[in-house]
Amino acid sequence: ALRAVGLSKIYGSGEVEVRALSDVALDLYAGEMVVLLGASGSGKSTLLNILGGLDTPTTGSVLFEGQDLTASDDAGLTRFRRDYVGFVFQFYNLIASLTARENVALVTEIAPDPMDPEEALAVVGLEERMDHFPAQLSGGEQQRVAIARAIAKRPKILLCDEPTGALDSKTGIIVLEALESVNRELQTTTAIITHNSVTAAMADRVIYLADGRISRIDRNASR
Amino acid sequence: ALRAVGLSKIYGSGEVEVRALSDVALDLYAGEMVVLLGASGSGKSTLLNILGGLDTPTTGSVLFEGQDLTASDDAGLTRFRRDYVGFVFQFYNLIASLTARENVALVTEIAPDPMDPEEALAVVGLEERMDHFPAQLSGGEQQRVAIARAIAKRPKILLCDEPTGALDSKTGIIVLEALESVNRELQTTTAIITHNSVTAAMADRVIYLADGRISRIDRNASR
Ligand SMILES: Nc1ncnc2c1ncn2[C@@H]1O[C@H](COP(=O)(O)OP(=O)(O)OP(=O)(O)O)[C@@H](O)[C@H]1O
Ligand SMILES: Nc1ncnc2c1ncn2[C@@H]1O[C@H](COP(=O)(O)OP(=O)(O)OP(=O)(O)O)[C@@H](O)[C@H]1O
Ligand SMILES: [Mg+2]
Ligand SMILES: [Mg+2]
Repeated sequence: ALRAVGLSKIYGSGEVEVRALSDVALDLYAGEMVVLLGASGSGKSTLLNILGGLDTPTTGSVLFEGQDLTASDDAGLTRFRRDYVGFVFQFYNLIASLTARENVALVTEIAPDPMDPEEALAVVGLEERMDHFPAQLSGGEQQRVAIARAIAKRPKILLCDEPTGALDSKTGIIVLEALESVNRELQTTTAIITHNSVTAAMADRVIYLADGRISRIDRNASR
Repeated sequence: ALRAVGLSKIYGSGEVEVRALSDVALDLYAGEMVVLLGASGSGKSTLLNILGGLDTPTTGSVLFEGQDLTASDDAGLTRFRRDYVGFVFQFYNLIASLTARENVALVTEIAPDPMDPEEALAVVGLEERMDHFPAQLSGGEQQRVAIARAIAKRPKILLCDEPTGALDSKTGIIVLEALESVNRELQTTTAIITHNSVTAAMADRVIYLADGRISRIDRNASR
């Protein structure tokens, strides 16, 4: 579904150059569940943002069903993200002036076949807090609103940047089960960045990043 | 060192009342390392913010070395936080317009016996990134700047809200070792909110919160 070829991402130049990604090639197959692991600063968020059309690589290309995203302009990338991608950000990126329900509805209103905002928020255990604003919610509750917002869209591609970082293990498992059922029932191509090894067990493949490169890929024999 | 008596925290009123804390009593002994565990939304951040003088309870008091913080005005709370407390926030709360080094220096400049900003950033593995701004740093790198900022102060009390949430396990262990050595060498009274069971093993006591109440306290026999 999504193919990355020869990706690099370089910030700055000269003495203060930071190579966030170097020569990354990756295929995400339709309906697959992939987990990205790697140390803090190894390039995970940078890779996920480029795959999701939120950032452009310095070199290389990203192909979505054969169409070259890197050759698209901003309007083309916006259409790609809006029509095909659900994204759970590492910092949640909720809109502070909208309630939990409104944050989800903002995304579902423009989707062709979404879940109800109420349904998506109930899946992540927030049915009692729908009309609260982000500032009135705990860290983990805000994270769950961000997850509800991404899955409510029923996207073709679901990219999650550390979706359980702020959650206790029990709540984290509820969220991972929600992501797994979206992947299974809708064949949503899913990539999850995590530090949580329980999540890695769910994946069809685990891709390890180190210093901006793919250092290892494990295939999960039991899936 | 820090004593909480009969704490409650209620948000809103009537139908939309949320009881974040109910009847919490807790002693933090001088030099102790305590871990706070509990589900998302159970009241951990609310309790830590009240203990650190960042928020006021609806009922109850917090005593620091016998002095009642809840009877202090804003200026009194600001002096308490500035003179005695290092705080690692769940959302890092770094100043975007300052580099990593400047974010740490802002706190150390007014402390009586601080570490050098460079030294504190080296302890958390960020010596190469001191002159970068938060927007140029990954999630886990920003979190580590927030930790360096708190420990550089060499505070009497160190309160950490999920200090390893955005870190891989290897980097997380480096940070936990830094917190443990501050606690051991400076006898800093330390409370850490975490979802990470490795951290719980470091504690003198583990305090479990559920629905705004303390549900259990374990004492670590091996410490
Ligand atoms: N301003 C507010 N208005 C209403 N409810 C609030 C407000 N701030 C916090 N709460 C609620 O109080 C409860 C406790 O919040 P708190 O942030 O302490 O939880 P937490 O244990 O830190 O959770 P997490 O692990 O998700 O960070 C939550 O249900 C939260 O939604
Ligand atoms: N705007 C920028 N300017 C300079 N360097 C940057 C910028 N954005 C990211 N970086 C660097 O690129 C590297 C990769 O960042 P990235 O956010 O992808 O890491 P990550 O694997 O997601 O880390 P974490 O697990 O801490 O979130 C990091 O060293 C980071 O500091
Ligand atoms: Mg990241
Ligand atoms: Mg919290």
